[in-house]
Amino acid sequence: EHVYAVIGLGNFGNAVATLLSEKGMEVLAIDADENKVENIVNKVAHAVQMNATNEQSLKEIGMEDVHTAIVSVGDDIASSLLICTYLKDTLKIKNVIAKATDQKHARVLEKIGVDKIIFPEYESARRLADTLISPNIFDIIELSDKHNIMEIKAPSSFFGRTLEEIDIRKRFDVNIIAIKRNVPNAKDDFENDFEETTIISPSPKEQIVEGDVLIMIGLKEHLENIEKI
Amino acid sequence: EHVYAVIGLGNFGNAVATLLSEKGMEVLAIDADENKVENIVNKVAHAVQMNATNEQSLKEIGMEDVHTAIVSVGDDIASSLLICTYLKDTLKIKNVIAKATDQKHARVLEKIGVDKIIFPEYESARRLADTLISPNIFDIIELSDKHNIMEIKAPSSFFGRTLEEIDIRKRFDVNIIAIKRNVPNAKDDFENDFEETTIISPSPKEQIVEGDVLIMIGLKEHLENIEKI
Ligand SMILES: Nc1ncnc2c1ncn2[C@@H]1O[C@H](COP(=O)(O)OP(=O)(O)OP(=O)(O)O)[C@@H](O)[C@H]1O
Ligand SMILES: Nc1ncnc2c1ncn2[C@@H]1O[C@H](COP(=O)(O)OP(=O)(O)OP(=O)(O)O)[C@@H](O)[C@H]1O
Repeated sequence: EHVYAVIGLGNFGNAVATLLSEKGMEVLAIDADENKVENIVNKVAHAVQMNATNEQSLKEIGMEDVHTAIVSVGDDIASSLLICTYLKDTLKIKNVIAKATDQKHARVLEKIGVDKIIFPEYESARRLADTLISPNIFDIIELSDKHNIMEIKAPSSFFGRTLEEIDIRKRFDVNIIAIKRNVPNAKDDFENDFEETTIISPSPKEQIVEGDVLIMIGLKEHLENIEKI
Repeated sequence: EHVYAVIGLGNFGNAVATLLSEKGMEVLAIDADENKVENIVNKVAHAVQMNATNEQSLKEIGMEDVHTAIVSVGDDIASSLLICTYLKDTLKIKNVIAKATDQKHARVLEKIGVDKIIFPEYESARRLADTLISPNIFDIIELSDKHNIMEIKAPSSFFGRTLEEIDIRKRFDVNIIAIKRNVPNAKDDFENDFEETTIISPSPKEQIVEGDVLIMIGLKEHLENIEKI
């Protein structure tokens, strides 16, 4: 039976502790701030107020039985390093996951052997910046170092043509894995309601309609070419 | 020429302002804390220290010429509402994007007409919690209300069989859009180095190898069935 420890109950830590508990996991939530502990005490199995840089206290609350620890204690890099080092080296916790505030923080966490590093603000800032710069791109999701999944508005030169005719794969070496399209709702005429539907693995005979959003997968540089049409 | 205003230079705001500037965009970065302003002054076109709830000051620094404003001023919901309302209603800024700390914050931002709401911590907490609960699932990306893209370790019953034989689409009604696989690097025998490659749109003849990670697209409930094999 895995016990999950969440150290640091900022927006990220609080959400992780709550979501894991909602799914029936046993969570030990820890924070130095008693207000944060108070707010979560009814939502998790165990909630403890303490300073997590105190090695003795960590041992006393049963940290050694924890299988996975998530550390998100804010901008104080020194604290997060101290806590992660102790969890990994002394308490030998199998899976230590840390939230990093920036690249420099992430590098040091890597050096001390943290198993997984998460950058929520930086990653979503990157996604937002990419979509602001290219207004036809609705989303970019990184699949690997070289490949992305991109959601992009269908260019006007595609309207009314079938996927077969456009032959995206041949021209751009990317694949359309889905199309998001607004279709009118079958309601009475006063309600001009549209509903978004997603067509997964569209057939080659599928005709592109103005307003379609194409979801494509391929090498990053190939996907960028479509944006230039 | 679009001017982007970034109000609030926490981890998220700072990253957005810096990334947009790196791509050549004109950015007006604003924060009440002069240290934050000092740290960014050489990276953006304009950096101003001010309290953004001060309507008069916002006008004086040219906020009316801004096309897109990104507001991320932290946990004080009242401040973020005040700032967003003024940007949207009084200054008539076309595109106002706000970072929300939680669902309650997001609902109020929606009511006042903010164009886009971002939840970096909640969204990545959700992705982490989902992958912790199901250890064979490496990632879950939401494509729409009903569909996900899921990265999942290939179950042992697939090893050595071709995609055609497994017939994922028929059995589970999901599509494999890519396979991530570790292949040995062609180096001298002392270096047992592996390199991750991504096979996009694998052919039906592709044989699954132990360790393969399948990237699939489909309805959320159908994808969850694969995890149960
Ligand atoms: N040594 C420590 N021991 C226990 N809790 C700590 C310690 N240091 C900081 N904390 C707690 O960690 C939490 C960090 O939250 P904060 O909002 O500052 O940062 P964050 O988690 O990186 O940001 P976000 O809110 O975006 O998730 C605070 O609730 C704070 O009380
Ligand atoms: N009224 C205001 N006017 C200008 N700046 C403000 C105002 N209120 C808060 N700020 C600034 O907004 C920033 C908010 O950063 P903080 O780290 O608290 O939250 P956040 O941006 O939600 O979190 P994250 O660091 O996760 O992005 C601070 O730098 C603060 O000085």
